[in-house]
Formats: sequence, structure tokens, C-alpha cells
Amino acid sequence: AQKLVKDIMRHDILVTASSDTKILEVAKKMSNFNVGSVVILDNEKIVGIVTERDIVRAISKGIGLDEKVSVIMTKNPITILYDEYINKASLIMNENNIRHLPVVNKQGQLVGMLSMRDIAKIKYEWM
Amino acid sequence: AQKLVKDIMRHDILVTASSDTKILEVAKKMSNFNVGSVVILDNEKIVGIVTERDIVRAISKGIGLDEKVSVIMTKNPITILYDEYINKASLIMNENNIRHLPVVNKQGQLVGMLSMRDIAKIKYEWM
Ligand SMILES: C[S@@+](CC[C@H](N)C(=O)[O-])C[C@H]1O[C@@H](n2cnc3c(N)ncnc32)[C@H](O)[C@@H]1O
Ligand SMILES: C[S@@+](CC[C@H](N)C(=O)[O-])C[C@H]1O[C@@H](n2cnc3c(N)ncnc32)[C@H](O)[C@@H]1O
Repeated sequence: AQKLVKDIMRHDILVTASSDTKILEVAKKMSNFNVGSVVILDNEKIVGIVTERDIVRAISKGIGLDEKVSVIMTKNPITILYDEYINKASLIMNENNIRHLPVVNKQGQLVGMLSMRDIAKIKYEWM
Repeated sequence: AQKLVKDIMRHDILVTASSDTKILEVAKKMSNFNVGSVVILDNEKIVGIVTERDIVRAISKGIGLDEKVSVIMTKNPITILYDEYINKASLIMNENNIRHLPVVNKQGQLVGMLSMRDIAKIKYEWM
């Protein structure tokens, strides 16, 4: 049977930050939790996503690390429902050239995070 | 027939830098070429690799961006021969929790770069 997003996603620790958090603080959070992305939540609503790529681009452009993360986040990120098939998640990631999908429930609340590596691991186990 | 690394790797543009390059300059190179990793070469010898994660960790620890990239690079990176099977590259990436493998020839010279996304794309096409 095909696996569902909820079977594969990480849901125990969700690394998030509010949109007025400083870029430096978000970088520290990424390093401390050893993740490549942070979901930006305001009042429990998903307003953006920040990845390592956004932070590297910020410093290459000379954006100060004490600026708010809202300056560099990707607004209104693509998300996926927890009861979707993993194959659909792969399709979305490939078509949009992204590696992370915040996972939501039917109310749009953040319930997990799915990365390309999580999918790669199960495909690898299947080989 | 199983695909080989050389069939999938990127070889047209190799993004490299010398180990005395400043971290900021490496960050700019990553952004300009839109890549997640830079191979560090001294006299055509592979001495290190730097990824977005290394740069984010550097700024989270307060390492100055005008420091040499040798301060933050991973020395003596894991590489793969261009005539290896893709499945072996997947195994190496998964076992070592890495997403990038510099590709070398039998003389140890850099001839390409393979990332997890390059492998994911062909597995996806197969689905
Ligand atoms: C286009 S991808 C570059 C490809 C590379 N493989 C990677 O993921 O780092 C990087 C950009 O996508 C954005 N991004 C990541 N996940 C996203 C998502 N779920 N929805 C919308 N944008 C996203 C990031 O904010 C970043 O600016
Ligand atoms: C352990 S991985 C973290 C996992 C995450 N999926 C990623 O790749 O960003 C990040 C570290 O691996 C290192 N690294 C990347 N490619 C490597 C390679 N081919 N050989 C050795 N180390 C490598 C980077 O320098 C970085 O410090």
C-alpha cells in the first residue's frame, strides 16, 4: 500500500519562528535543531518559510542579520495535507524545486514537516 | 541497465573556490550560481567542501564573514568515481547524511558534482 505523508513526516519537534524574529536568531535555531528550514508562524498561522538558501542569499546581498526574517522569507509557502500520498509530495517538490513541505491538517494548522531526505530514506529502504 | 554517476552528474559548471577565499565570497558564489555546495580546491586538489549548512552555522556562531573558508569547510570530503553506479552514490549519501558528492576521475581530479536532487529527479521520472 502507498505510504501517506503522516507516516513519514517529522511531527515531534516543529521548528518555527514568528515573522518579527531577527534573521540571526532564525539561523541559530536552524543550527541548534540541525534543520534546513524554519516555518514562520504568526498567531499559529503559516505566513512563510525560511531555508538555509534564503539565509545564504541574505548575507551575500549584505542584508543585516538583525533584520526581521519577514524580509527574506518566502511568503505563503506550498504545504501538503497529512493524509496525502507520499508520491504526491514528491511530485510537488520536484515540480517546484523545493525540498521542504510544511504539513497541515484540514484546518490549515501546522502538524509536521516533510523534507526530501525523509522521502529519499524510505525509497532507499525499498531498494 | 543501471545508471552511472557520469550520466547524472553536473559537469558543465563546477563551482569551486580556493581555501583562502573569504566566507562572504563563497556565499556570493553559491547565490550567483544557485548551488548548495562549493568544492574547495587548492592547486586542483580537492581539500574541502562547503555547504549552505556550514555557512548558516558559521553566522550562528558569530564567525566573521571575512574569515577564510578553510575555517568552516569540511576537510577531505567524501567523493565518488564518475563510473560508479548511482545506487552506490545513494547509499553513500544516506549512510553519511550528506546531499552532495564531488565526482572524481581515477587521478582524483574533480570532474563533476552529484547532489541528492539529481538522483531524486531520475527516480521520480522512473515512477
Ligand atoms: C527554489 S528552492 C532551491 C532549490 C534547492 N534544492 C533547495 O531547496 O534549497 C529554495 C527556495 O525555495 C523556498 N521554499 C522552500 N520550501 C518552500 C515551500 N514549501 N513553499 C514555497 N517556497 C519554498 C525557500 O524559501 C527558498 O527561497
Ligand atoms: C551532515 S550534513 C547535514 C545534513 C543535510 N541533509 C545537508 O546535507 O545539509 C551537512 C554537513 O556535511 C558536510 N558535507 C557535505 N557534503 C559532504 C561530502 N561529500 N563529504 C563530507 N562532508 C560533506 C557539510 O560540509 C556539512 O558540514
